[in-house]
Amino acid sequence: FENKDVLQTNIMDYIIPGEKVAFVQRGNSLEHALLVLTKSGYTAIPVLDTKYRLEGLISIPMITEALLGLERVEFERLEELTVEQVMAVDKPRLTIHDHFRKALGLLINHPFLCVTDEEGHFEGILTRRVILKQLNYYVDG
Amino acid sequence: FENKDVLQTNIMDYIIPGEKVAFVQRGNSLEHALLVLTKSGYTAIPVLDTKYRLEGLISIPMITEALLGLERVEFERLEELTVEQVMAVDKPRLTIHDHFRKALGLLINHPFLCVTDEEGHFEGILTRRVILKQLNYYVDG
Ligand SMILES: Nc1ncnc2c1ncn2[C@@H]1O[C@@H]2COP(=O)(O)O[C@H]3[C@@H](O)[C@H](n4cnc5c(N)ncnc54)O[C@@H]3COP(=O)(O)O[C@H]2[C@H]1O
Ligand SMILES: Nc1ncnc2c1ncn2[C@@H]1O[C@@H]2COP(=O)(O)O[C@H]3[C@@H](O)[C@H](n4cnc5c(N)ncnc54)O[C@@H]3COP(=O)(O)O[C@H]2[C@H]1O
Repeated sequence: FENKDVLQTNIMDYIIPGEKVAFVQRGNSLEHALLVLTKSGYTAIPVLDTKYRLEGLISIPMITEALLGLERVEFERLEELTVEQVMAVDKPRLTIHDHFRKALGLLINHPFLCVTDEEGHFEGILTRRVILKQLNYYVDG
Repeated sequence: FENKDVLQTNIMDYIIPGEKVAFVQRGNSLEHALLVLTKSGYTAIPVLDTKYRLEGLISIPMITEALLGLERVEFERLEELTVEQVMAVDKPRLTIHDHFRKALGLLINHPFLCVTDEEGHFEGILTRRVILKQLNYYVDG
């Protein structure tokens, strides 16, 4: 096992490409977003603009927390709110030139990272699953 | 970096102990479960019995998928269903004697693993975050 080698791996061979990534847009209602999340089976997905640039990400907890009333989650309010009112815009991202070393450090605290080109166009995502699989292969043969 | 060393690490120093883990019981309504999930901020948590033995786990996607109608997620049905009707009982688990080698292989496909003693009593959970942190330390110093 040569640790220097695995950390210098470029991320691009391991990302889930953009066309396979479920996403929503900032203007969508939370009802639409929750339907996309439910049908895709994922708990968090990227938010893209109409030109496929990355804007942020939205998760089911962000939605349910926004609807949390005094006694229950008020799902009847799903139609009233939009993605842009609850999405996160401050998550760290990777670019197409980054390597596993940077990805691994960030994946400690984030289940996936969005990858963009230099213009901010969305390229895909790098997930914890993919890096764990590679580390498992390198460390355990 | 000595890969043999890190994989032989016993998991017990790294688990989130049971008393810090959010959980629900099989007889709870999905409404109660979704409230616990929302307040804890987690997307999936263990299901324990009244003697704190591990029964399975429940996630937000399992709940929303159970409520998915033809056109929308039917949240009004949350009170009608219980945790035991949607929870997963077949997820792999670890015991207090296991090491990182086994945990790493399983965490490729599972965000966290429940840990039990030999009698099936819940001890805590081992998360992807914890193992990524350890691997990052060993591989990158
Ligand atoms: N349909 C499916 N088939 C097989 N396994 C599934 C699955 N859905 C979820 N999982 C498993 O559950 C983990 C957590 O999924 P979650 O949706 O919370 O968290 C996901 C989700 O937020 C996002 N993600 C992954 N693939 C995506 C995609 N194609 N489109 C949008 N977001 C995606 O990246 C996070 C981490 O993904 P990761 O693969 O590391 O980890 C996944 C994977 O191990
Ligand atoms: N309150 C918080 N503070 C800081 N970071 C937070 C957080 N809530 C979530 N995260 C971050 O988001 C990741 C995914 O959380 P999720 O709830 O989907 O997935 C979680 C959740 O299903 C479960 N889990 C973690 N801690 C738990 C706890 N104390 N009780 C019950 N379940 C827990 O294990 C999964 C993986 O956890 P992991 O730590 O690897 O990964 C966590 C962590 O990196």
